[in-house]
Amino acid sequence: LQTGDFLDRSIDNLLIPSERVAHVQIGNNLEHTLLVLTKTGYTGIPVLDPQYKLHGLISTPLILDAIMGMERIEFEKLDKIAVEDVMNKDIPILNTNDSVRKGLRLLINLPFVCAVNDEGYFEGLLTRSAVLKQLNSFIYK
Amino acid sequence: LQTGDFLDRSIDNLLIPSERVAHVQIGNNLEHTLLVLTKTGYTGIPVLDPQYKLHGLISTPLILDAIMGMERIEFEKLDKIAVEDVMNKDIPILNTNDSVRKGLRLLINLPFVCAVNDEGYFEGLLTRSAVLKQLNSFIYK
Ligand SMILES: Nc1ncnc2c1ncn2[C@@H]1O[C@@H]2COP(=O)(O)O[C@H]3[C@@H](O)[C@H](n4cnc5c(N)ncnc54)O[C@@H]3COP(=O)(O)O[C@H]2[C@H]1O
Ligand SMILES: Nc1ncnc2c1ncn2[C@@H]1O[C@@H]2COP(=O)(O)O[C@H]3[C@@H](O)[C@H](n4cnc5c(N)ncnc54)O[C@@H]3COP(=O)(O)O[C@H]2[C@H]1O
Repeated sequence: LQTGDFLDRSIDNLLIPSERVAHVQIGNNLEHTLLVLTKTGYTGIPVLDPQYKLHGLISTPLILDAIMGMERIEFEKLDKIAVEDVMNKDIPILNTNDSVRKGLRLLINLPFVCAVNDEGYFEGLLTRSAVLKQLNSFIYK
Repeated sequence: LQTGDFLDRSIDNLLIPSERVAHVQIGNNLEHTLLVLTKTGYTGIPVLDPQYKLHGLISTPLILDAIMGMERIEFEKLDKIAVEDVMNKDIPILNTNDSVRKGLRLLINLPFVCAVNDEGYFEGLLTRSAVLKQLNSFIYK
């Protein structure tokens, strides 16, 4: 059961590349963001700027919590709130050269982690399913 | 790296027990369901009946997709749609005696799997984080 080798490789081959990652741009409001989430079917996605610098993560729980009123969910507020005011900016990130071992540790508590290059530009996502799939294939040898 | 032993044990010790699992009851509408999801912060939960038989899974993507109109998300429809008309009924389930190995295979494609007992009653959830945590601890020996 030689997962050691696999765990010490870089996450690079496991990433969903940025061109296949759904995201929203800063400057958008929560209504636009919720539409993107609804159309893509994802529950959380990165928030980027036009240069593909990573600014944070936004999710349906964060959005719904932001418009939760005393008696009901206040959907009319969605187009009045900017995504950057609600997104989670306190997020761990990986470098594309980091090991799968390091990624696995972060994926215990997060469904996905963003990977950036040395210049800080968004390169892709490391997801739980990618790592679980690999672990599962090693276990079957 | 002896994960073999761990993988062949039952999932029982890894489950979130039913009393700690947020859920909705059949007979509720999507508005109530979305409130439960917002308050608990989860993106998907089981749908049960009063006897704790498992009926399906409901998630924010399923709800938002159900009220997605041609031009906007039609939030006013939430209290007019029953959760059983939108939930996913085609779901794999585990028995509490099933192995972690069997659970891991299902968790490649699903964030969590419901576990039932021999009578078909809901007993708990097997989540990706529970399995990743265990795998991670074995890798560090
Ligand atoms: N369109 C689809 N096709 C097939 N399976 C789908 C799917 N949408 C969701 N799933 C399944 O459901 C899991 C949870 O999705 P969720 O959107 O909550 O959570 C996702 C989402 O927040 C984010 N994510 C994944 N792929 C993405 C992408 N291409 N763009 C943006 N975000 C992505 O990473 C999280 C974890 O993804 P992971 O693959 O581990 O886990 C996914 C995957 O197993
Ligand atoms: N209140 C909280 N405290 C700490 N961490 C939290 C959290 N809420 C979410 N997370 C983290 O985010 C992951 C995705 O949560 P999500 O609600 O999309 O997806 C969850 C949710 O749909 C369901 N789930 C987990 N615990 C549940 C519970 N007690 N009741 C009902 N559903 C639960 O299983 C999925 C996978 O859970 P998993 O733990 O693998 O993965 C969780 C966990 O790592």
